[in-house]
Amino acid sequence: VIRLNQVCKRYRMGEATVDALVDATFTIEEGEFVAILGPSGSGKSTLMHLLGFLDSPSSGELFFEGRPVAALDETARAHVRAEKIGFVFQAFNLLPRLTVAGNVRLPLTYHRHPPADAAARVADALARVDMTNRAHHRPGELSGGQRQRVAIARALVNSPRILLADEPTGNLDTHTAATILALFKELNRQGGTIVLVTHSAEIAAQFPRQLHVRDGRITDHR
Amino acid sequence: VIRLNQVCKRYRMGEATVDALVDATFTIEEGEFVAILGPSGSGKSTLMHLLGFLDSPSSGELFFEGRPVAALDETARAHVRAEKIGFVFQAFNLLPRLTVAGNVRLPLTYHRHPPADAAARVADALARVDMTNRAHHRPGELSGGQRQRVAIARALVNSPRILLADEPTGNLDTHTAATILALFKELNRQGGTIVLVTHSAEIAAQFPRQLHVRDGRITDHR
Ligand SMILES: Nc1ncnc2c1ncn2[C@@H]1O[C@H](COP(=O)(O)OP(=O)(O)OP(=O)(O)O)[C@@H](O)[C@H]1O
Ligand SMILES: Nc1ncnc2c1ncn2[C@@H]1O[C@H](COP(=O)(O)OP(=O)(O)OP(=O)(O)O)[C@@H](O)[C@H]1O
Ligand SMILES: [Mg+2]
Ligand SMILES: [Mg+2]
Repeated sequence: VIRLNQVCKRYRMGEATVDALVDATFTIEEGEFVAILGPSGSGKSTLMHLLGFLDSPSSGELFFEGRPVAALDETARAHVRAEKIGFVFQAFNLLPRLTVAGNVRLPLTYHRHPPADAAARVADALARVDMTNRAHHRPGELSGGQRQRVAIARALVNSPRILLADEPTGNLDTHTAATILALFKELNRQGGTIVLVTHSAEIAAQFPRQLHVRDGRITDHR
Repeated sequence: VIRLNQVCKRYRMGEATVDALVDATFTIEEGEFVAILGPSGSGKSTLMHLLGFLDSPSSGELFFEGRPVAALDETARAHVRAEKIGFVFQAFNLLPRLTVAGNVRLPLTYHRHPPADAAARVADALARVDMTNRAHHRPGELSGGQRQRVAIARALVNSPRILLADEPTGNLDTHTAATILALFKELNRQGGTIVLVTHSAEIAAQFPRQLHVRDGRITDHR
């Protein structure tokens, strides 16, 4: 469903260059359950942003469902993101002036769901991450792990076909992290594609396929 | 060095009340190495903010070096914080418009160190967390784990007597997390007091004393 060919991402800063991703070439099939591992600063979040069409490569091609992503303008990309992709950001990226419920509802506004339907979807997503009793708090009134769970709920609310989760359990105790992982496995059982960045060896061990990133280069392990 | 007596923290939100901390009573002696554990939302960050004089209790007393903290005005508290306490925030709290070096230097401005001395301290702190080659980046140009390391460097730069670290390795791979923990142990060997919040059982196991937090209540384990 997603294919990369010789994808590179380079940041220029004055004289200096950072090669965040170098010659990334691999394919992720629909329904796969993939973990991404690697040291701090190795390029994992950079890769995730490319997979979620939040950023463009410096060189190389990305293909989504067989078609080149470069051919899609920003409107078309936003449509695919809203329709098919759920993204859990490493830094959560919650809007501070919206409540928890307001934040989780955001991906639904794209399709203009009827209000009752949207409310039901938000309630269901919050229940799945055990955040129902904080629905009216603002992000600043939450703990770190609670914010992380709200970011997860927001990514799940429109039943995405592809879930991209960038270190979704880094702020969670072992028990809560296990319930989140069980959620993702359930999504996978229903046919969803899951790509998850993790620093935890125990979590990575539960994935049949692992992409290892080091200094921007990727090796594929099954 | 820090003593709490029946400390409570309550948040009021309209009709609702959140009891984030309930009757916390314990003492931390100088030179101790203490871990704080507990589920997401249990009150750990709330406790850390009280320990670092970043917040005040709703009821109960805090004592620092034998004297009541309530008797200190904000200027006196800021003085103690700048002088003796290093705080690593769970959400890092870096200033986006300053470079990495600028952020790490912030705690030194309070005492107006001579520029050469300040520059040396910043360079040393960055080297200890292996962030020397990102000194001129801004936080937005860093990975999640790199931001976490900058937050750690900033907490270490003025050689604090008390280090309060709120989940300082949540975004780090196992190897980098181990180097950070070794840093903290070294600080402890030199007489520093370390209080560290963690979700990792392996990290907690290395601490002779653990405070367990659950629904705002604390139990002491040695
Ligand atoms: N400003 C606030 N207003 C209302 N409730 C708050 C506020 N800040 C925190 N809380 C609540 O207080 C409780 C404790 O929060 P705290 O941040 O201390 O948890 P924590 O143990 O650090 O969790 P985590 O491991 O997820 O970081 C949470 O249930 C949270 O929702
Ligand atoms: N806007 C930018 N400008 C310059 N360099 C950048 C920028 N964004 C990221 N980088 C650099 O690109 C590299 C890869 O960053 P990335 O965020 O992908 O790492 P990561 O593998 O997600 O790390 P972590 O595990 O710490 O989150 C890092 O060395 C970082 O400093
Ligand atoms: Mg990252
Ligand atoms: Mg916390």
